[in-house]
Amino acid sequence: LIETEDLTKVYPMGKEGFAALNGISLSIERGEFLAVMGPSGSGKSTLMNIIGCLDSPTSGKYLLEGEDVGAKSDLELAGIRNQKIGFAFQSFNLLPRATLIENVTLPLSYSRVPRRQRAQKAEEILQRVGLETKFNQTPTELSGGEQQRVALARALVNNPVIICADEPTGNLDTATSREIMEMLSELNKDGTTIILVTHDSENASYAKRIITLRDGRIVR
Amino acid sequence: LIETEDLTKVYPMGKEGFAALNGISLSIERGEFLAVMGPSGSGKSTLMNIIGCLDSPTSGKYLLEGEDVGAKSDLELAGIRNQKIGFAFQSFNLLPRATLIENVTLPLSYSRVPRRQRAQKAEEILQRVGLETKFNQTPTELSGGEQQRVALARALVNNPVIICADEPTGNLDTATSREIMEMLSELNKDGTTIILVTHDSENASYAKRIITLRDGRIVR
Ligand SMILES: Nc1ncnc2c1ncn2[C@@H]1O[C@H](COP(=O)(O)OP(=O)(O)OP(=O)(O)O)[C@@H](O)[C@H]1O
Ligand SMILES: Nc1ncnc2c1ncn2[C@@H]1O[C@H](COP(=O)(O)OP(=O)(O)OP(=O)(O)O)[C@@H](O)[C@H]1O
Ligand SMILES: [Mg+2]
Ligand SMILES: [Mg+2]
Repeated sequence: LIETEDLTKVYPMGKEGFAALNGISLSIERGEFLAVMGPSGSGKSTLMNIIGCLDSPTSGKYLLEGEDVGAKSDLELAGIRNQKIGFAFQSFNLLPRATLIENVTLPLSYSRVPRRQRAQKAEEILQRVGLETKFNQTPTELSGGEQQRVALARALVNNPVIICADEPTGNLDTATSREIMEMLSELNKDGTTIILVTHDSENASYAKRIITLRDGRIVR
Repeated sequence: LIETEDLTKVYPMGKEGFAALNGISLSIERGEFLAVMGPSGSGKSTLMNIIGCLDSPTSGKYLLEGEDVGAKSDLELAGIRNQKIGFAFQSFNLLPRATLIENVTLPLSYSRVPRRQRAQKAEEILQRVGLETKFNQTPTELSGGEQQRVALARALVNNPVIICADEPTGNLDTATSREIMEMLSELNKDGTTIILVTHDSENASYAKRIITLRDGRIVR
């Protein structure tokens, strides 16, 4: 499903730039549940952003369902992203002045789901993450862990083929974290491919395979 | 040092508002290390914001060093806050276009530390949280866990009497989290009062006392 060859990512910094990824080659099969671990600053989010088609590598190949993503235009990338990938950002990236329902239905406007069904789908997924009493709130009126769950709900609402979740439980208590991980586990059993960045070993135990990054390389 | 009596906080929402705190009475002695735990949405950050003089309660009393904080003007509150309290936000609240040194020296401009010493103090604390290679970066060029450590460094730079740290390790791997907790532990041994919101039981084990919130009340 996903195949990368020798990916690098160099951010502009000073004269030579900063290499956040130094040659990542990774194969992910359809239906896998992969955890990506590693120290703070090791390149996990950078790798996720490239796999999630949100950013381009500096060099190296990325094949998604056999097609070379690097050769795509921005418009094509956005289309692939909206149809196939659900992305939950580490920094949430919610629209601060839109309600939770508006935030979660945003991806549905790309996938031509009929309008009257969109709010219902959004309500269902918000209820699954425990936010049924906050539908008409805006993200600025929520706690940190509540915003984090909205970001995850938005990633799941479109039933994507691939879910990229970047540290989805950092602001959640243990019981709520477990509910989120159980939900991801169920989606994986139904065939969804899940790539989870986490530094929590209990979360990682739900995955079938764990890779560990350090200084932009896969060390395990 | 800190004494609250029957604090409530009602956010504007619909007709009756939403009661995030429902009568919190709490005493914190000088030099304590207190952990505040509880489910996502239980009122931890709301309580921290009031104790840290960033927000006012809807009702109830808050005495800081015997003085009634509720009776203070905004200007007086800002003065108390800058001199006595170091606050590390759950959402970091960094200046996105300022460098790390500029972000961390900001509190020092209030406390009349001579300019040439400010950068040196900022560099020292940034080095202690492991960011010595990123002094001239801006927060937008950092990973989630790196931003989180800058927020904590800014809270510590002014050697405050009280440190309020709201989930300071949610984006950090286990080894980095432990370094941060060891550092807080050392500061507490030197007499700093620490109030730590966390949902990580390993972090809470560094504290001397744990209180648990649920639906805006102390349940334990
Ligand atoms: N401005 C607001 N308007 C309405 N409700 C609010 C507002 N801010 C917070 N709340 C609500 O108050 C409750 C407590 O929020 P708070 O941020 O204190 O929770 P928390 O314990 O810190 O949660 P977390 O662990 O997820 O960070 C939440 O249910 C939240 O939705
Ligand atoms: N725009 C940028 N410019 C320069 N350096 C950057 C930029 N974005 C990220 N970096 C650096 O690249 C490295 C990897 O960042 P990344 O966000 O991928 O780390 P991470 O593994 O997700 O860390 P965390 O667990 O703290 O979220 C970090 O050291 C960071 O400082
Ligand atoms: Mg990250
Ligand atoms: Mg909070």
